[in-house]
Amino acid sequence: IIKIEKIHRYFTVGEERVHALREVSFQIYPGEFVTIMGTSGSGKSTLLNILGCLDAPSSGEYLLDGQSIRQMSKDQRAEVRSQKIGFIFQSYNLLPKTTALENVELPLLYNASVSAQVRKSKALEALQAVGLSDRVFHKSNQLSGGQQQRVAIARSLINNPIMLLADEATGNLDTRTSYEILALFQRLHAEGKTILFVTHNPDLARFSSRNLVLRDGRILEDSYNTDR
Amino acid sequence: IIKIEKIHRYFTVGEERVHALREVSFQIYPGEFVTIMGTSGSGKSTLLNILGCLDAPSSGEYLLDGQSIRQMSKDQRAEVRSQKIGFIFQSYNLLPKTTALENVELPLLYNASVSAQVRKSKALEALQAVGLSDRVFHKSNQLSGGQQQRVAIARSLINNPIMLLADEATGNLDTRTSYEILALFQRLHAEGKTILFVTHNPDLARFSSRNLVLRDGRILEDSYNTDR
Ligand SMILES: Nc1ncnc2c1ncn2[C@@H]1O[C@H](COP(=O)(O)OP(=O)(O)OP(=O)(O)O)[C@@H](O)[C@H]1O
Ligand SMILES: Nc1ncnc2c1ncn2[C@@H]1O[C@H](COP(=O)(O)OP(=O)(O)OP(=O)(O)O)[C@@H](O)[C@H]1O
Ligand SMILES: [Mg+2]
Ligand SMILES: [Mg+2]
Repeated sequence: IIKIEKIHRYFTVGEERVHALREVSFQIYPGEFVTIMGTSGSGKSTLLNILGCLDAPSSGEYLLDGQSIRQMSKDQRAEVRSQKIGFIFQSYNLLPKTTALENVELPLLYNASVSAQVRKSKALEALQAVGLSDRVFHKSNQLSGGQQQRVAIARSLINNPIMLLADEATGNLDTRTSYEILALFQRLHAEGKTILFVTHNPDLARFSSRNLVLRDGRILEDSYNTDR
Repeated sequence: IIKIEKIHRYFTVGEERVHALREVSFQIYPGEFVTIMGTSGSGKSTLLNILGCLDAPSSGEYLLDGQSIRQMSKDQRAEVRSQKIGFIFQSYNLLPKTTALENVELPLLYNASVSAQVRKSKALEALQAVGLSDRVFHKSNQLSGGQQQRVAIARSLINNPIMLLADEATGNLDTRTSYEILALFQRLHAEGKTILFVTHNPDLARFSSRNLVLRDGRILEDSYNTDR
């Protein structure tokens, strides 16, 4: 489903070039559950942003479902994102003065094929799945850090994407809530979704079928969990 | 150094009252290293905001160094904060289009007793202590999540506070970087600072002299680590 080849991504800061990703190549097959780990600054978010069509590589090829993302227009990329990809940002990116319910409904707001009633019930369902049924009318600034993180998770599920990209989706959750979220992801995986899960928690990495480790913008390790 | 008695804190959302803290009472002695744990939404950030003089309780007393915070004016509270408390926010609160260096210098910007040169060298020292010497001129949006978290940590140290309040200061850091930050906190503790460290990571809780556990706004557990 994903094929990336020799992806480079650098940023320019003043006179310096920061190489966030250096010749990264791999393939992800439909239905895989892949955890991505690596030290702070190793390139995980940069990689996920490229895979999520939110950022373009400096060079290299990205094929999603056989389609070249590089050759797409900005509008085509936005369409791919809204139809195929659910993204959970490391910093959530919730709308500030907006309720949890409205934040979760957002991806379906301009979808003409979904009525307001269906949109609302899907959003309530997603909020229940992350344990926030009693917080639906709280605005983003009236939620705890972990509750905000879970709103971001619920929002990523609402348009029923085939692929979920999660950038540290449990970084602000206690152990028990983290495992509840992991169990949710395992259910989604069992339903056939492809999941890429960036995490700093090595315990969570045991639950995936495959582990990628980044270091200084390169793939240090790409291994399959043989007991899964 | 800290004495809180029967602290209540509720928020009003629509017609509902959310009891974030319910009759919380404890004392913290100078030089203690206390970890605070609890499930998402249990009241940890609310408690830390009150202890950091950023929020006032709905009722109850808070004495810091023998002074009643409730009876202080807004200006007096701001003075206590800038002189005695270093705060690391769960969502960092960095200035967006501003470099790491400028963000760390901020608490000393209006301190007439510190020259621009001393301020800059202190900021560079703090950034080195968190491993970001090579990122000082990056703006906040040019940093990874864990790098932003570490800028927030460096900023909290620069005015040499006697008390550090850290709200999930390692939530976005990989294991090795987390332990580097923990070692930094242990050095600061050895220098005599009082540290309150909210964390979701039970492994880190072993490094403190005392553990508080919150649940539904109450203290569930208050225990001393006998092997430390
Ligand atoms: N401004 C607010 N208005 C209304 N409710 C609030 C507000 N701030 C916090 N709450 C509620 O108070 C409770 C405690 O919030 P708090 O942020 O202290 O939790 P926490 O323990 O820090 O959680 P986390 O581990 O997820 O960061 C939560 O249930 C939250 O929804
Ligand atoms: N917009 C940008 N401009 C300049 N440098 C950047 C930019 N975004 C990221 N970087 C740099 O690229 C490197 C990789 O960043 P990235 O956010 O991908 O790391 P990460 O692996 O997600 O880290 P973390 O675990 O801390 O979130 C970092 O060293 C960072 O400083
Ligand atoms: Mg990141
Ligand atoms: Mg919190």
